[in-house]
Amino acid sequence: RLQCGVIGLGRFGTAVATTLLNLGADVIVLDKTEEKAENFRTTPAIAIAGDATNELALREAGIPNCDTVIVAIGKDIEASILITALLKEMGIPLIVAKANDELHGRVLAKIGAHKIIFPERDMGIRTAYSLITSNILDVLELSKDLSISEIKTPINIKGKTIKDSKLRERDKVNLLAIKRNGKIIVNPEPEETIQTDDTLIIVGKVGDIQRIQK
Amino acid sequence: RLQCGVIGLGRFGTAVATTLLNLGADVIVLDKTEEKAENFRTTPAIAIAGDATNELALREAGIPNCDTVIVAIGKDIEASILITALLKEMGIPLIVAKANDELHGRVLAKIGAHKIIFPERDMGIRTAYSLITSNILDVLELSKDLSISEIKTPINIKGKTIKDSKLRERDKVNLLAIKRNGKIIVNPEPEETIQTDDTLIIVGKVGDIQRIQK
Ligand SMILES: Nc1ncnc2c1ncn2[C@@H]1O[C@H](COP(=O)(O)OP(=O)(O)OP(=O)(O)O)[C@@H](O)[C@H]1O
Ligand SMILES: Nc1ncnc2c1ncn2[C@@H]1O[C@H](COP(=O)(O)OP(=O)(O)OP(=O)(O)O)[C@@H](O)[C@H]1O
Repeated sequence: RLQCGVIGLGRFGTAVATTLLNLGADVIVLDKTEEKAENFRTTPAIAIAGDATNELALREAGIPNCDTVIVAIGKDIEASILITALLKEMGIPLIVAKANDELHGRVLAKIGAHKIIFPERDMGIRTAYSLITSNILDVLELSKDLSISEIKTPINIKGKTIKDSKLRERDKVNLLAIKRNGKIIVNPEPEETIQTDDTLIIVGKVGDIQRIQK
Repeated sequence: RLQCGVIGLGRFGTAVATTLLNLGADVIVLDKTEEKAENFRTTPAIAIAGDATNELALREAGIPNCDTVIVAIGKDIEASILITALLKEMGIPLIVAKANDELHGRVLAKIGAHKIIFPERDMGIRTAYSLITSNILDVLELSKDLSISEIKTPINIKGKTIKDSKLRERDKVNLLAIKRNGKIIVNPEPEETIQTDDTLIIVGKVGDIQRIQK
């Protein structure tokens, strides 16, 4: 089970924590405002009131044991930066931080956040896409069966062309794209050779994808 | 071409407008702050400085001709509500409004917004999903190009097998699934015949999908 910490219970932090709980993760929430922590006391989360810029408060809340910590503080840029630096020092494996703007995001990345979220900008981009093309999630939700996954290349198809790999005929999955050296080849040609370090982005029924991953 | 209006050039509004321009829409941006409008004067957008709570300003900006208007004002809740009401009166076919919180969202929906966006909450939910599962959207975001769409069957391929339709070779799109009589056939066989009333769920680059839809 994933052990997650969420620091800051604004709209973003609250949504992260609530969704993580719904998805079965173990969650610690930490906020300096007592009422915000109190809102989580009826949930399975461990809810602590405390100032996360204080290393002792982080330790007492159990944050050092987390696999992932989300720093969900936007307005107090200084606090978000200090907290991120403390988490980096603690060796948290995955630090996700919400940024107020591009500059804030660059600073957070420099001092150790592994992943930066820009909620307003990213939802703006997605909103525009959904107005122009129908949103993938809507379409995929029509078919609860359908799943997309990124997998390492199975040993038995390394070096084969896509055609010869028989991903479609034998494994019943559709190869959407190949990720190679950080670039994505969308709808690759049947003659394309699958290389050892490629990762494959495939679509199919949940069961078929899981079978390949074994 | 889609005619869009974006009112309010905060982080969300700016991202919506910029992305819509990149996707080929005609965009009008309206903001009461001159510098914000000025930022868009080097783009193909029509950029107007003006107060959107003033119906005359909306008309002079060309807003009544828009298919879709996005109200991207968060902090000034009263302004966002008044503007939404004006747009409703103008008969704008699709009004998308950003809400500051659930109550604000309910009011916007009541007075005429067709779609409400909660950027912080929605990105919080998505962030949580991406931490737990290899989320489709992460995968798709790796390829900003990649888009999925549900389209009516183009006339020239009705009655053909998928193989003969050449969707992949000629149109560069990948047929993920066929929707027929409300059921979804995932990864259909190459010999499957495409029927007149089928809708096709296709994946490809945004530009290739748009070309097919013409
Ligand atoms: N040093 C701190 N330690 C712990 N919690 C803090 C600290 N500083 C701020 N917070 C908490 O973080 C939460 C979110 O902060 P803030 O409102 O600044 O972020 P926001 O980015 O506006 O939130 P939203 O996600 O709603 O956009 C608040 O509940 C606040 O109490
Ligand atoms: N009545 C109005 N008419 C036109 N523009 C307006 C009006 N009121 C506010 N704006 C503009 O809307 C923009 C965004 O407003 P605001 O900062 O309140 O939203 P926000 O929700 O904080 O933005 P973000 O998308 O960054 O979260 C500002 O640039 C502001 O000038």
